[in-house]
Amino acid sequence: SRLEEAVRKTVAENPVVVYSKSWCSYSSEVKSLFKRLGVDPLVIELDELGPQGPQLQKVLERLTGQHTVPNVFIGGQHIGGCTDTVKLHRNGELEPLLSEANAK
Amino acid sequence: SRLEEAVRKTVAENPVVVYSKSWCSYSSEVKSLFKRLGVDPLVIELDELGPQGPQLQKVLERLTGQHTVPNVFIGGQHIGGCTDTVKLHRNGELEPLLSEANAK
Ligand SMILES: N[C@@H](CCC(=O)N[C@@H](CS)C(=O)NCC(=O)O)C(=O)O
Ligand SMILES: N[C@@H](CCC(=O)N[C@@H](CS)C(=O)NCC(=O)O)C(=O)O
Ligand code: FES
Repeated sequence: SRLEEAVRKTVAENPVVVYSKSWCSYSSEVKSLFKRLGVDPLVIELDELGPQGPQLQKVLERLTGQHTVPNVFIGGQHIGGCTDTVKLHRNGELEPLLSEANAK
Repeated sequence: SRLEEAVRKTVAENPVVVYSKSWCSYSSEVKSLFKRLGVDPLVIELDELGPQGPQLQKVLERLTGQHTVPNVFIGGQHIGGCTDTVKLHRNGELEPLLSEANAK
């Protein structure tokens, strides 16, 4: 669909993309982790897009199997949510992914 | 108001009360902290009460100054949110509060 194409293009063209909800603390946590690492992700607040928000969430669920926020992509690859991203960081695997994606 | 009385009564009559949202990970985190401590809180899911949910949230904001979830009470006292509860636990101050409130 048109929206699916838009998501594929967005995650392909931006090193780090976070689909988020502005009032969600898990979304805030992952956004601030990237800030601390000197990365400026493209953040899309699903609750600030009107009717397109829930539509985008359905597309993300179709593309990634994940209906929850935050939904994180690095270098076009689907990473997962907050706990997934934090776990990668703890294992020292996040920064190599960010460098590979030219995010820093 | 009637709703304000209901909240005061609920927090006075139950050792631990958590006003929560069922899909919120911070709410889940504080609920599972209490489970790990052997405490069975009274959990009120604000998103499962229809129109009363937002009304209750307004009352909680008036009574506690806090509009966010989770909103935690122990022994009738307002504790705060998830980070507040976790911080008390880390400082060894949560368990004494729970014992005092006969929550365990
Ligand atoms: N472990 C996941 C949890 C994600 C999660 O449950 N997100 C919640 C908000 S904090 C959500 O999107 N809930 C909507 C739903 O469950 O339908 C992560 O770390 O991202
Ligand atoms: N530090 C607070 C954060 C609470 C918070 O921001 N909760 C969010 C959901 S995770 C909320 O209620 N957002 C609604 C809003 O901001 O209006 C805590 O640990 O409880
Ligand atoms: S909505 Fe509470 S942590 Fe996401």
